[in-house]
Amino acid sequence: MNHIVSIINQKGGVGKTTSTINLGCAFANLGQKILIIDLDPQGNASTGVGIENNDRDNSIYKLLNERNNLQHYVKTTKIENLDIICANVELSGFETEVAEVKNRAFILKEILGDLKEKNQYNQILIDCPPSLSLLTVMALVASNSVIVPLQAEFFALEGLTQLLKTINRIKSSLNKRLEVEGIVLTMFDKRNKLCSQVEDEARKFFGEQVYQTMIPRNIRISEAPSHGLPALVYDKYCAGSIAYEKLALEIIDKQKKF
Amino acid sequence: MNHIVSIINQKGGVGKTTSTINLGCAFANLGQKILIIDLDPQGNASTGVGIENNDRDNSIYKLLNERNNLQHYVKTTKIENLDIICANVELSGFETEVAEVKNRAFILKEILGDLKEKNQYNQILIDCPPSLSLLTVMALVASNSVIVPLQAEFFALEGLTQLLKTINRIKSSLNKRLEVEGIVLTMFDKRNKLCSQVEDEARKFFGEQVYQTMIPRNIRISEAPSHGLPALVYDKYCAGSIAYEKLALEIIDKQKKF
Ligand SMILES: Nc1ncnc2c1ncn2[C@@H]1O[C@H](COP(=O)(O)OP(=O)(O)OP(=O)(O)O)[C@@H](O)[C@H]1O
Ligand SMILES: Nc1ncnc2c1ncn2[C@@H]1O[C@H](COP(=O)(O)OP(=O)(O)OP(=O)(O)O)[C@@H](O)[C@H]1O
Ligand SMILES: [Mg+2]
Ligand SMILES: [Mg+2]
Repeated sequence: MNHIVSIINQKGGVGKTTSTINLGCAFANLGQKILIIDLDPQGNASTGVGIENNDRDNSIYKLLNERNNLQHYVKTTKIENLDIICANVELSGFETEVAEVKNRAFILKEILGDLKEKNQYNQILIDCPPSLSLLTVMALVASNSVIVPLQAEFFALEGLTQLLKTINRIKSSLNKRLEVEGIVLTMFDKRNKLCSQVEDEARKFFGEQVYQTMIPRNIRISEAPSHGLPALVYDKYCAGSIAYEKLALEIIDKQKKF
Repeated sequence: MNHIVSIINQKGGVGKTTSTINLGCAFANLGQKILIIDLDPQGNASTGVGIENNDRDNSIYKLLNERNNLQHYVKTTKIENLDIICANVELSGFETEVAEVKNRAFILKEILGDLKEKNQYNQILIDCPPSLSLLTVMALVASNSVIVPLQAEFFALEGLTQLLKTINRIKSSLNKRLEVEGIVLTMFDKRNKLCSQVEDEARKFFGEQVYQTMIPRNIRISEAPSHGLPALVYDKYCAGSIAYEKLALEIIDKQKKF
């Protein structure tokens, strides 16, 4: 219970938010109780599950400051079994505001400790911003594991080694239990030879860590957020939704073996 | 001379680096002397102009610490008239390291002051990371203007209003001369109705600020970085290269009217 996973990659636009929303929805459809934590000041995950901008007063920013009373910040969504703690732009000031605070890297871990006794969620997914700053470090310290979306592009592949080094550094200094659950190829276009090259390189270097399931580039996925819905709700039978459902099953299968 | 432009958007993966490299190359081909400053710890702009990872000792991180001797950090590239100050992962520690330093937002502006007397470059393009943190604030304080790449997707459009608010905040508090030169639509796919919707919204809200020239989604653009070349060199006649050359002419034309 309460398996905490960070969806992370410092490279921008690789599908972190899209994976958090659609995996969250796929796990919820399988009967798991899921909490998404939006840890990006852009608030894209909150938008993607339909939380209006003017309905985000009880945001993760306020919770990180209050450090207590987590239930007050949890919102239900239109999707059964899927809750969220949303984010707004106030969060972008947090890092500077706590620069002097000792042990600031542990703030989120302490807050999520509250959940431990209650066994309320099967999984907690944290959508990280595109950087290796304090917000991301807090997520890594609070997590049991990470899932890394890897866009099938050259710049994204180049950044992966650096990311895994950072994760290992956090593991040895701040969070011994942290594991890399897996790497998922996103926006994969079979017709584009660059994508196949990235896939080959990723499987060569990272082997079993790369999931068999790949997420195809699929227009319906990028249309869904404008309707405030995960792709799995907006268009359940599109190639993107089917891929995320398959990925959810592969992840659960692999988690059982952990 | 020495017109300093930040290429900025806190949304990740919208084409900041791709636009910096290819606009830089297009301006250089038109006979302008151009300096690119890579201000992203990912170092993608440095990779995109062919600077190897092991050749980045004299990086922007060292220059920001030394605060002097800028010429020492400038590297020439394979492209005539195009120089770069490169970045490496050390840069990701900079923000925490200077958290106590007074007036840290002005560090880059002071360093670029050195160039003012020498009139060495027509334009200086700063490739910003996907965040509104100190590195981005330093770039905005040091710049005359900004160019905003806008990916033709819903999440990217949603973040634009917030970005323009931040730019205005910096303009009124730290840099009175800062202007928005323009907004350029990137990864535009005519067949995708979402792209046309984003274009319509952008032109409706931001009018003349949106350039007429749009950059099409074009596989050759995403292949070029793996060869360490701008698309304009890798494949001069592909749709992406032609679009960046047209955009460069439109920008210069508009700059004359400033
Ligand atoms: N498989 C896909 N097919 C088509 N479009 C996709 C796919 N996955 C994501 N997108 C679109 O690509 C853009 C980037 O995805 P997303 O915002 O999820 O990435 P991110 O890593 O969370 O970005 P950031 O670094 O800004 O947080 C979005 O507009 C999204 O709708
Ligand atoms: N017009 C285009 N057509 C096709 N691919 C593109 C285009 N522009 C950029 N790309 C690709 O999309 C990805 C994202 O672009 P890029 O890295 O330039 O964005 P960025 O905003 O600099 O990202 P970050 O937020 O991580 O700094 C890259 O892999 C790049 O090669
Ligand atoms: Mg995101
Ligand atoms: Mg970039």
